[in-house]
Amino acid sequence: VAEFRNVSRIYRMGDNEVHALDDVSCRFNAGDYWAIMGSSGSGKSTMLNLLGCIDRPTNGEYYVSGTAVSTLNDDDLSELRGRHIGFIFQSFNLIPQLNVLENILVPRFYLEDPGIGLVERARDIAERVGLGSRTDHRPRELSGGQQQRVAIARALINDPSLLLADEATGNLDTQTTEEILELFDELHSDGMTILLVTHEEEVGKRAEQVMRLKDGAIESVAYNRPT
Amino acid sequence: VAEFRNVSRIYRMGDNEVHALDDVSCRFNAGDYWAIMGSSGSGKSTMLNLLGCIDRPTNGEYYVSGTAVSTLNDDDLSELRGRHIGFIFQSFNLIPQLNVLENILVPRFYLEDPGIGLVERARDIAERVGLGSRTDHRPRELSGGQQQRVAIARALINDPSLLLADEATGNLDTQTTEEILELFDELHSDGMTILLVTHEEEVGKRAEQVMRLKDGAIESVAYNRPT
Ligand SMILES: Nc1ncnc2c1ncn2[C@@H]1O[C@H](COP(=O)(O)OP(=O)(O)OP(=O)(O)O)[C@@H](O)[C@H]1O
Ligand SMILES: Nc1ncnc2c1ncn2[C@@H]1O[C@H](COP(=O)(O)OP(=O)(O)OP(=O)(O)O)[C@@H](O)[C@H]1O
Ligand SMILES: [Mg+2]
Ligand SMILES: [Mg+2]
Repeated sequence: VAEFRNVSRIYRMGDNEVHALDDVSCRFNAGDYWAIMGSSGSGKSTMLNLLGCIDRPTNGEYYVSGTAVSTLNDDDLSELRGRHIGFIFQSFNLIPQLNVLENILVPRFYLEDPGIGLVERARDIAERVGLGSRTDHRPRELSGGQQQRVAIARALINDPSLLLADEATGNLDTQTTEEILELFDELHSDGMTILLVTHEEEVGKRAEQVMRLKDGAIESVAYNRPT
Repeated sequence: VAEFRNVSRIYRMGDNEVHALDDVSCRFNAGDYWAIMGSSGSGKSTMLNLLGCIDRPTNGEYYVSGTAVSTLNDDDLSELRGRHIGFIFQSFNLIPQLNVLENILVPRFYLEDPGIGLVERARDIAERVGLGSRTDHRPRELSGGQQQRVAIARALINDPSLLLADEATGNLDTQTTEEILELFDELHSDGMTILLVTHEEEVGKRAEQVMRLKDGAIESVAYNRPT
C-alpha cells in the first residue's frame, strides 16, 4: 500500500517556483492497476519519481505499508527501491557501455552478484519483450522501441511488487504495445501492483482505474470497469 | 526532391548482419507531406538518418535535387544538412548544459553567430511550441514532453525546406500533439516538405501520403486523400 498525504513537490529557481505536485493525497492498494494520465507538464513523472523513492516530497509525507518513507534509513530505502520497485523511465536510462543482457541485470548489481540462474532469467525476460536475439547488442545498436523494451525488461528482473512505468509504450508500434500490455496483464494477475503513465487513451483503458492529473493536482479518478 | 535508388543500410557485427534498410527505391517531392510508419525495428529512423545526411547508405545512392549526396564535399554536405534540413530526433539530443533558448539556437551556431534577430526568432518559436515561459530552463528541469517540444523548435530555427520528424509527438498529450500538428500543417501550407515518423495512426492520417516499412523494405504506399 502506497499513500501520499498532502504531498507537494516544488522546484525553486531563483524567484520562480514550479509546483510540479501540489498538495496531493491519494492511496494505491496492493494489486491495483492504475493509469496516470494528464497533459505534458501536469506532474506525472514527478509523481512516479516520488513513488519510486527517486525523489523526495518538498512537503507532506509518503507512506509505504504504513511506514513514512522519510523515516527510513539509507539501507532500508535502498532495499525498498531496489527489491520491491521496478521502474521504467521515460528516457530509458540505459547504460551505453553495457549490452542488452547486462542492462537488464543492472538492478541485480545493486543487490548481489548476478549468478548463473539470473543470467538465464534475464535471457528469458529479454525473450518475453521480443529481444531474445539481440542480447549482446549495445543501446546505440537498437532502435528507439527496442531500447524501450530493454528498459521494460530491466524493471522486471527483480520481480518487483510495484511496477512504475513512465510512458512505457510511447515508442512502440501497435503490435509491440499490445504484447507489452499483455505481459503487464499477466504480471497484474500474478499480484503485481502497476502504475502506468501514458498519453495513449487505448493504453489507459487497459488499467482498472485512471487518475488524471492537471497542474500538479488530481483532476479526476475513475474506474475503467467494476472491481 | 529527395530520391533513394536501391539504398541499403547494413550493420555488420562480427558474423551478424542487420539489414536495417534493404534495397529501397523511392522519391519524395518538394512540398510533400509523408507519414513513415511501421513496426519497431522496421527501419524508420534509419531511413530518416540517411535522408538527413546523418548516416550514409551501405549500398545504393541518395540524390537531392538530382545531385548524388555521396559526391558532395564536406562544405556542401554541411550546408545541406545545416541550412535545408530540420531534424527532430527520436531521443531529442538536447544539450544538458544549455537552456531552452540556447538549445533552440544550436543549429545557428554551426552557420553563423545568432545575433539579435535570431534570439527574437528563437523566443517566437519557443512560444509557438508552448514553452515561452521556460526559455531559461535546462533540459533536466523540463518534463519529457517539454523536452520534445524544444527539439521541435530547434528543428525549425533555420526555416528548413525539409523537416524530418522522428516520433515527434510520442511524449505529448493529445492537445499538445494537436497543436504541434497544426503547426506542421501551417509549415506545409507554406511549402515545407515534411516526413513524419509516427506510431500513432491518428497522427499518420494528418499526412498526405503514408509509407509503411517492414523489415527494412517498403511494404506499402498510400494516399490519405487525393492531391
Ligand atoms: N547502429 C546500429 N547498429 C546495429 N544495428 C542497428 C543500428 N541502428 C539500428 N540498428 C538496427 O536496425 C534495425 C532498424 O532500426 P531503426 O532504428 O531504423 O528502427 P525503427 O523503425 O526506427 O524502430 P523504432 O520504431 O523502434 O524506433 C533495428 O533492428 C535496429 O536494431
Ligand atoms: N528538475 C526540475 N526542475 C524544475 N522543474 C521541473 C523539474 N522536473 C520537472 N519540472 C517541472 O515540473 C512540471 C511537471 O513535470 P513532470 O515531468 O512531472 O511532467 P509530466 O506530466 O511527466 O509531463 P510529460 O507528459 O511531458 O512527461 C513541469 O512543468 C516540469 O517542467
Ligand atoms: Mg513525464
Ligand atoms: Mg526509430
